[in-house]
Amino acid sequence: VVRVDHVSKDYRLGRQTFRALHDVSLAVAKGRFLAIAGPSGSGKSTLLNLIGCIDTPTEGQVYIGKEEVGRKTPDELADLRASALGFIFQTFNLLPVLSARENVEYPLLHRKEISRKERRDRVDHYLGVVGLSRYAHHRPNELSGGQRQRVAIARALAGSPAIVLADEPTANLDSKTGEGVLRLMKKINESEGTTFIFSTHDFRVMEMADRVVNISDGRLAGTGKEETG
Amino acid sequence: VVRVDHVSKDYRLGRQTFRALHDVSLAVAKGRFLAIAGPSGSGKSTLLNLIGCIDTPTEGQVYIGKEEVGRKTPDELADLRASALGFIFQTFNLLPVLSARENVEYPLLHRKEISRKERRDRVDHYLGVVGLSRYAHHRPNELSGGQRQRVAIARALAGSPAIVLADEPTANLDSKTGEGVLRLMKKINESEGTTFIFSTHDFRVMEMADRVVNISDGRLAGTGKEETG
Ligand SMILES: Nc1ncnc2c1ncn2[C@@H]1O[C@H](COP(=O)(O)OP(=O)(O)OP(=O)(O)O)[C@@H](O)[C@H]1O
Ligand SMILES: Nc1ncnc2c1ncn2[C@@H]1O[C@H](COP(=O)(O)OP(=O)(O)OP(=O)(O)O)[C@@H](O)[C@H]1O
Ligand SMILES: [Mg+2]
Ligand SMILES: [Mg+2]
Repeated sequence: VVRVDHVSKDYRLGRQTFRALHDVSLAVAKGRFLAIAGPSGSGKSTLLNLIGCIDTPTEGQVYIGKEEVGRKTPDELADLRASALGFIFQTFNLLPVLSARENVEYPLLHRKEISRKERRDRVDHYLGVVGLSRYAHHRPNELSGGQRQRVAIARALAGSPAIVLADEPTANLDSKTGEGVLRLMKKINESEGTTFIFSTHDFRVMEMADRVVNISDGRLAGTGKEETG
Repeated sequence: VVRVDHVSKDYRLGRQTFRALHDVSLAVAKGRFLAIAGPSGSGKSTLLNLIGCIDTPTEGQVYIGKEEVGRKTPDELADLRASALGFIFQTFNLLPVLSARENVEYPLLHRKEISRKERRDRVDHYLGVVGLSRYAHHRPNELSGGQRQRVAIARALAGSPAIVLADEPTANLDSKTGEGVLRLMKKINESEGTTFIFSTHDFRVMEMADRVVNISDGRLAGTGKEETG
């Protein structure tokens, strides 16, 4: 459902070039609970951003479903992201002027097939499962670090996307809260067939994952191909 | 060296009041490696901000050394923070227009007793010990999440403050990098007598700590008094 083909990503730094990813290939089967593990600075967020279509590779191609992302217009990309992808950012990226509830609701607003009542029920449900019902009206700067992270999680899950990209979703959570979030995601993965791709340092995520790939200095260890189980 | 006396902290939320800390008392001996542990939203960052003099309590007093912080003028507080405290924020709070090097150097600029050469040596040293020598010229948005966290750590340590307040300093770090940072802090604690106060979810911090206090729903478990060992 996701394929990354010989992808490299360079950044310009002054007059020099910094290669953050080098010839990365990865095939991810539908319904995977995949963990991308590696040291700080190894390229995990960069890779997730390429898969999530919020950045473009310097070389190589990214495919979501069978479609090559690089061939899409900005509008088509926006549609694809809105309909198929849920993103939990490492820095949360919540909208500061909106409450927790409004932040979770935001990506649902443009989906015409969801009625107003269903939208409210979904937002209530996901705020509840991450333990934030009582904080629904707090704005991001009125929330703790781990609470903001949970709003970002609820926001990504509430749209029931086919693919969830989670960049260190448990980093700011105590172990009990973090476990609750992971069990929720595992449950959604098993009951809905949602594909989860994590960037993580958390060994519990790696244990729950049905597949772990390792990245170091911008290069993937191993072939990146799907193996069975 | 730090004393918190019957401190409460309320936030105004619309027309309601939210009590984030309730009657918290804590005495911290000089040279402690103290961990404050508790669930997401329990009040750890709020307590650290009060100790770090970047917020004021609604009730109660905070003492740094023997001096009551609430009686100081804004200028005196700024001096106290600059000379005695190092703060590693949960959201890093780096200056976006400055490079990693310049961010680490920034709090040292106004200290007249440090020569230009010594300042540069200190910045080089601390960038090196957190593994960021090769990234000295990157700006925060050209760094990974864990790299930004390490810049924030280097910045707090480079001033050799008497008290370091570290709000989840390992949250965005892989286990190897995180261990390196903790060993560095433990070493500084043992050789310089620097007091460390952590807010953390990381069990390794709790294991390394010579004292752990637990907080839940804004209340400290236990008396908060110093016990021996
Ligand atoms: N805009 C940029 N310009 C230059 N270098 C960059 C830029 N963005 C990221 N980098 C570099 O690319 C590398 C990979 O960054 P990335 O954010 O993917 O790491 P990561 O594996 O997610 O790390 P962490 O675990 O710390 O979050 C890092 O070394 C970083 O310094
Ligand atoms: N400005 C504010 N207005 C209202 N409530 C607030 C405000 N700031 C924080 N809070 C609330 O105070 C409580 C404590 O927040 P704090 O940031 O201290 O938690 P924490 O223990 O650091 O959590 P985490 O582990 O998630 O970082 C939270 O429930 C939060 O929602
Ligand atoms: Mg990252
Ligand atoms: Mg906090």
